[in-house]
Amino acid sequence: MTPILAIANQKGGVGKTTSAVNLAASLAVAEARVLLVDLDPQANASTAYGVDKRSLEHHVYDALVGRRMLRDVIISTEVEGLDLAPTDQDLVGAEIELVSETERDTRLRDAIATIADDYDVILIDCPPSLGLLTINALTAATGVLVPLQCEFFAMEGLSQLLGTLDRVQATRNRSLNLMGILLTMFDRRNRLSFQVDKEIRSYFGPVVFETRIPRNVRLSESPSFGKPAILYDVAAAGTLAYLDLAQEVLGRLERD
Amino acid sequence: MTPILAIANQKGGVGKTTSAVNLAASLAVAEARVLLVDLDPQANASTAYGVDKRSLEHHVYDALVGRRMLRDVIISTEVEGLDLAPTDQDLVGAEIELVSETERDTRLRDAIATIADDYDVILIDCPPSLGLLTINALTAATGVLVPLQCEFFAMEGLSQLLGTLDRVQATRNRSLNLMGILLTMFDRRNRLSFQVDKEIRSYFGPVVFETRIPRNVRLSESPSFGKPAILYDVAAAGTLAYLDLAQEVLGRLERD
Ligand SMILES: Nc1ncnc2c1ncn2[C@@H]1O[C@H](COP(=O)(O)OP(=O)(O)OP(=O)(O)O)[C@@H](O)[C@H]1O
Ligand SMILES: Nc1ncnc2c1ncn2[C@@H]1O[C@H](COP(=O)(O)OP(=O)(O)OP(=O)(O)O)[C@@H](O)[C@H]1O
Ligand SMILES: [Mg+2]
Ligand SMILES: [Mg+2]
Repeated sequence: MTPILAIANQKGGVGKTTSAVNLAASLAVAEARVLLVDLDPQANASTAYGVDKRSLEHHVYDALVGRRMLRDVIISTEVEGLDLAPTDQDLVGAEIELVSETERDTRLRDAIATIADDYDVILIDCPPSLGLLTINALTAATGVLVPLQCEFFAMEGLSQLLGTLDRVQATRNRSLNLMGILLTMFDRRNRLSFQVDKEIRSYFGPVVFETRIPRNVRLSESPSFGKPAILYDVAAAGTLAYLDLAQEVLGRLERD
Repeated sequence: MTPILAIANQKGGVGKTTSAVNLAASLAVAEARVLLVDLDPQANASTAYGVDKRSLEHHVYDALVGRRMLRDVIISTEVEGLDLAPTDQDLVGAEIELVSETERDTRLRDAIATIADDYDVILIDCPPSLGLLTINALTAATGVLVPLQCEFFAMEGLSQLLGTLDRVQATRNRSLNLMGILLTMFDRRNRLSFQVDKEIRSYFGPVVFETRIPRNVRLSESPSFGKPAILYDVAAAGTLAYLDLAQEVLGRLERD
């Protein structure tokens, strides 16, 4: 069964897209066949791979509402071994359109099932909410990777997120597990970063990835060139951290 | 007519809550009678004022679904002249519960109308999405203040947000205007910050506030003490920037 990882956290701006984009590229560099699904109407993951949203004929929305097969939406990227299911802003409409439909929660799971065997790992970038799109991702996923910014508000939202994971696991997807919590934007100059690190590790233990993503401007510059960090600045601290994370993720996938 | 400002941007983590919380306090310090409405199910604005969500008997959700008058939900804060309409996580349910109701977009507008005369300014902290809660805020508002992080992804989302403002103005709320764009988390050490500043000001001109909010750790520490920055560290760069912003906002309100 191909592992499907939802990169999720309803708190905004914690590094979901940056993690999805750079982990996907790092896994592909480690020889895995990877698919990245952009499930956020902001379409930041699509932009990060240089996709011109106006030029897309079909995208994730068409696969969710059943107009297209997911296979017909998928495109290749500059990174060997990495495919992308891009999105555009129309995806905002899916939340309202699917609410009264049957099987509204399992649309993505069924769409991904048609192509899962073509890949070794599938990643899903989620929007900053616990609405229908994120519920679709959690219902389709085998595991959840939770990026956590080293900030006070980000910690506040964790219990709400973990409560939602429990509910989805109990009612829609028994095999869903918390694959790991990833500390992001860790800033050595900032006492708060060390406090969050200490508190989260003492509370969650080994669920927290050893890899910590440092605050690194190269990670926020690379999307403007339509490239993941590994193609923009291979020696940057942020790039190396995501390469380390890919190794840790592969280790956890083998263990499970 | 009491000015009602929606602090909105669907991009996550751009400083909506930090701006709502600290602008509200700064306006109150400038002798305005202020109400802050927390319309985000994350309830970060409520936390920033030390509200214990478990102790709330009623909150914004009750006023939106018509179970309570907004007046019965409002509490005072440590800041003289500033009241708060707090929320808790149940607000997540409002998006799903209201979708099939009549007048789902005007619930907040009608609730605020019952208490507007008690205040000189009303601020609404919005969640990171363009769903029903944000549409309610834009329908109730007289103006929108858009916090914009000095980052590439944040700029990307601006056209989507401005498109939504136009649609709400055309179909639900003719008097809605873009009160201003506020540059947040400006980091002097980071070239990207200067690029975003230059690009946004040349494109949007005087709509962009002269006040720029610097990246300042005191702004991210103060919520963990349940206080706005002005009660936590009155001389911090972030605190002073929001005091400047309050003066600029008052100037724009007088002009209109
Ligand atoms: N480690 C990092 N160092 C520096 N900047 C970062 C880092 N990670 C992310 N960023 C920047 O911070 C901002 C927020 O990150 P990102 O957009 O990935 O978060 P998100 O959780 O996907 O946001 P949203 O909730 O809007 O989907 C972006 O501008 C991004 O470029
Ligand atoms: N000027 C600043 N300097 C330093 N940190 C800041 C600044 N503004 C906000 N922050 C911190 O950045 C994070 C994001 O800010 P905030 O939560 O206010 O954004 P938001 O747009 O309300 O997020 P969401 O989309 O989740 O509602 C928070 O942890 C906050 O403390
Ligand atoms: Mg994102
Ligand atoms: Mg917020």
